[in-house]
Amino acid sequence: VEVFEEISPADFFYRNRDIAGFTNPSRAIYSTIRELVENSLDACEIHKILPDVYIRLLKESDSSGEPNKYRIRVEDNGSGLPSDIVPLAFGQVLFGSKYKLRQTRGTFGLGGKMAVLYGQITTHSETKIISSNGKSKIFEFHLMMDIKNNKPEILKKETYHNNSKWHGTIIEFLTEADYTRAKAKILEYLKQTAIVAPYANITFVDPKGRFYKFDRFTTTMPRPSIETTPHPHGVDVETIKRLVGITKVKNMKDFMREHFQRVGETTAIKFLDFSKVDQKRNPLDITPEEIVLLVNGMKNYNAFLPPDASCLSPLGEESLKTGIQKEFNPEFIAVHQRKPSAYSGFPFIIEAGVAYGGNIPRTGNILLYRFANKIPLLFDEASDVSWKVIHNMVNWRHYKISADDPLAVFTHICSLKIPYKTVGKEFIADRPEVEREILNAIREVARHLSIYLSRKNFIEKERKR
Amino acid sequence: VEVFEEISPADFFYRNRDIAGFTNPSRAIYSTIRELVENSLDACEIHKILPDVYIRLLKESDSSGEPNKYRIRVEDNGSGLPSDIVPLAFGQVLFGSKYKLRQTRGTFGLGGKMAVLYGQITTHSETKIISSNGKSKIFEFHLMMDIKNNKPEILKKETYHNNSKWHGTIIEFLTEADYTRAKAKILEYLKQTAIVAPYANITFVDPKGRFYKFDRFTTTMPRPSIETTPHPHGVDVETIKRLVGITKVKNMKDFMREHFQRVGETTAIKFLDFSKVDQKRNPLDITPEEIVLLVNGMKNYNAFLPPDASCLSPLGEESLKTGIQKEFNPEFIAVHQRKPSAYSGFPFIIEAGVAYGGNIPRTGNILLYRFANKIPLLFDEASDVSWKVIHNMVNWRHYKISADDPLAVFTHICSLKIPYKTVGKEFIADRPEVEREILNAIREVARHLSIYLSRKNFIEKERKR
Ligand SMILES: Nc1ncnc2c1ncn2[C@@H]1O[C@H](COP(=O)(O)OP(=O)(O)OP(=O)(O)O)[C@@H](O)[C@H]1O
Ligand SMILES: Nc1ncnc2c1ncn2[C@@H]1O[C@H](COP(=O)(O)OP(=O)(O)OP(=O)(O)O)[C@@H](O)[C@H]1O
Ligand SMILES: [Mg+2]
Ligand SMILES: [Mg+2]
Repeated sequence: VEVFEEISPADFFYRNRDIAGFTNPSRAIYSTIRELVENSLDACEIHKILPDVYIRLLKESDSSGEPNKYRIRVEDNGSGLPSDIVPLAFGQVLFGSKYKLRQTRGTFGLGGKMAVLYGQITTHSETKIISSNGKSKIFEFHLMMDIKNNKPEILKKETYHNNSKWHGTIIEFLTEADYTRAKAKILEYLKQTAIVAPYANITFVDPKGRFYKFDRFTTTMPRPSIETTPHPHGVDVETIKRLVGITKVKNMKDFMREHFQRVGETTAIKFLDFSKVDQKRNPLDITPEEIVLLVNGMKNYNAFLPPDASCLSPLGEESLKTGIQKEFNPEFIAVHQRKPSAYSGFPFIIEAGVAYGGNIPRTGNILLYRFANKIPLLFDEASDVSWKVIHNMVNWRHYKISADDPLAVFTHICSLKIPYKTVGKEFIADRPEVEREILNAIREVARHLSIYLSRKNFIEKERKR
Repeated sequence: VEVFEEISPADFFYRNRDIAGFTNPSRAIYSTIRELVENSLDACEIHKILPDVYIRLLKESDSSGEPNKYRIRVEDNGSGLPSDIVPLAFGQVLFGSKYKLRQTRGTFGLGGKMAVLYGQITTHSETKIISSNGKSKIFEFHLMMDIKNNKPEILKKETYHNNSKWHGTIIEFLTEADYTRAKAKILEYLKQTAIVAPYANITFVDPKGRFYKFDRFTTTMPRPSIETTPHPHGVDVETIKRLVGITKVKNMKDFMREHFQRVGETTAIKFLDFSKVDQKRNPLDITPEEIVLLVNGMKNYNAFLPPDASCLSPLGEESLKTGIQKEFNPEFIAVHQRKPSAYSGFPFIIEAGVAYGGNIPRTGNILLYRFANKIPLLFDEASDVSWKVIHNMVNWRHYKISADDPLAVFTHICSLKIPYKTVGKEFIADRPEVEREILNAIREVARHLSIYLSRKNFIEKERKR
């Protein structure tokens, strides 16, 4: 006879931690560091704080036969967290502040907890979190995760006076790690993070005591992303039901104007007319049938303004160019930021770059650097839409570029929702709109490179004569 | 100021339904059908019932402007469900009977709910489920999902007399679908399912009223998979804690024998000695340090018997060969079942096949058919470990096989846990042990094909002289 059970989301991601990027001690330490660093950068940028992020990985000498026990510590000068929030933020899966319609690195309410969970199931030790919002108190928590019930167990709580008005968060715990295997990827991740966050100070102290410092080379931060309202094209029955549940307006015309971006008086009236929904109707009275009329109308009405991308925070052509220059010192760089586009009602912006020569090695392959919401993506390249575009869709010979050239291609997508294929955030789905935009961006920078290369070729030929 | 929230697992998979395979109306109807069919086949096989699965997709004429509204109905003669379970099975995400250590198609406690959810958010209509375990009653439920709170809302419940002692489950609901786009994939999925489940009757009635019948061509079912205990190599601190929480034994020697597969008296004593844990200790008294000693000991002790694969249910070489023969009528087939292997304490068996000629088209590419726990995988081929093996690791020229040959390769993995990379179950991670086994299986069948081709070549040359 079958036995039925329910499991908590913590239990689900414990059992399926490989799907979240915590497959083995080598991949897990990479994922741990990237999840914590991304949390720190979000916490700084959202509050317009120039980020200082400090990462330390120490080998823990050990009598228990655990050959690979490490202590990880990540410190930032971000916004800090309120004391009632800290245990939930780091101890309850599917809890966080990034469930809004806003561009952030974080999106699932899971990453920090996965790092804590993996440390706990490999070393049976607690996690220490110290945090302050810069006001009068600093809070220190020692906690473990109750995985079965998806809630934190608070083992200890201390409160200190915040004399220096420090603000930020420190998280520290023991975890099994294979640093030797993961080292190259970790350093590559930090290096690429520095390219797309040139205003951040990042320091990494590795188990051998070596300092890796990525100092900021600008104090200018791009405009921060802001929260926005949904676009009609991204709407389904559930969205409408929830809006009806919280709305304070008294008629459908105001409902459209209040809850959707770029819908003014005229658009609201015309749209409701098109959808055969009475504009005077009280949202609280609308029937299931009318909800479906609304949703279908929103899909089919083609006179909405496109999604507003001013809520996004792209890298900027200058910033991307400077980051590439600093890291690779190429003889030629071209960068390009596409006009905003959208998929499923979510605005997005593609930025691309191409770099030639300098420190870029000839590998017989085009080097691809992928970024999404300022996160470097280092795994599963061949499954990513950028890879597909570069290898299957761009006709490099048309640009007189061959695979032997010392060539690096950079792609960045920023959006309210990145179409990741997995919760491990390593590769992006080939949504038609995203694919098309990446293709056009690559073609644009390839065109510039092509002009440079033929001019260079011409000059060399002239010199030989 | 940041706003923090928790979301339910239903809300999480609603927001991220693309990750579960419900990206758009074309992909969603494919995923809907495959999730429901996989549930039906599991429900039959677990109870040794010869499966009869009936799928009907009807176009729903509609005044609401929804051009793509369909009614999906899937019927099986499986075990049915108890009345208190039906609402949870189809209305609560992360609920199911497949959280055990047993080979089943289902694994996440999510698939059926995603189908229900997608139908609900696109058509705002209820789901009807009729089920009986063959005893005296048939239950009919009409329900919707409360996505925010992850629980079913029961709109209606009826009970009927089960005069014919029918057993099985019927699920029916409205959903937005793009059948035109999805049709080829849906038919391919059913066709491939019939190859690996040759004992199943599958009938599909499409919106145009066309019948697609895949009749069973055997009444012999392979031995069903059975539930088993964990292997020491698959253990972490959380596993041990939970076992300690439920164990009834009084000492650690019996704890090892009771809760782990293939651990007898001698192995238990030797292992506990190796790990420096007292065999007389009461499990309820062991300390966190001792738990870590146990876990590390289990990783490092190399005298455990390998994981027991008798709990698995492979296809069988004969059955795979017959299925390939029936579908492709090739001039040559070779199949091979590898000896069992294991990754992370999970036993698995790889079966591979190669087919040449007959109805296999020459496409300039090797046709790859992938299966996992008897599920056909039709998407994201290039991200799958089998693709990687076939394209990057097998030296086909060594076997005198070229990409122009009319060649099809089949790979099947069965395991207690399939290393899927996503909850959408479409491609498998390149775990080293799995990759190695697939490579060796392919080499074996390629070798047989190579012998056949050179013999055929020789005969042709002889004939010409
Ligand atoms: N260093 C930090 N400083 C301030 N707040 C933090 C920090 N780390 C985590 N948080 C808070 O804890 C929440 C949960 O973090 P977690 O990494 O688990 O999820 P997330 O970042 O929201 O999403 P994702 O799973 O995509 O990373 C965050 O949303 C944020 O509000
Ligand atoms: N046709 C059916 N007959 C009998 N039981 C069923 C049927 N469909 C679903 N169930 C029950 O409902 C549970 C939930 O199904 P659901 O598809 O949501 O998850 P799952 O099959 O366990 O895992 P997965 O998400 O991998 O499919 C199943 O575990 C099974 O017990
Ligand atoms: Mg995070
Ligand atoms: Mg299922």
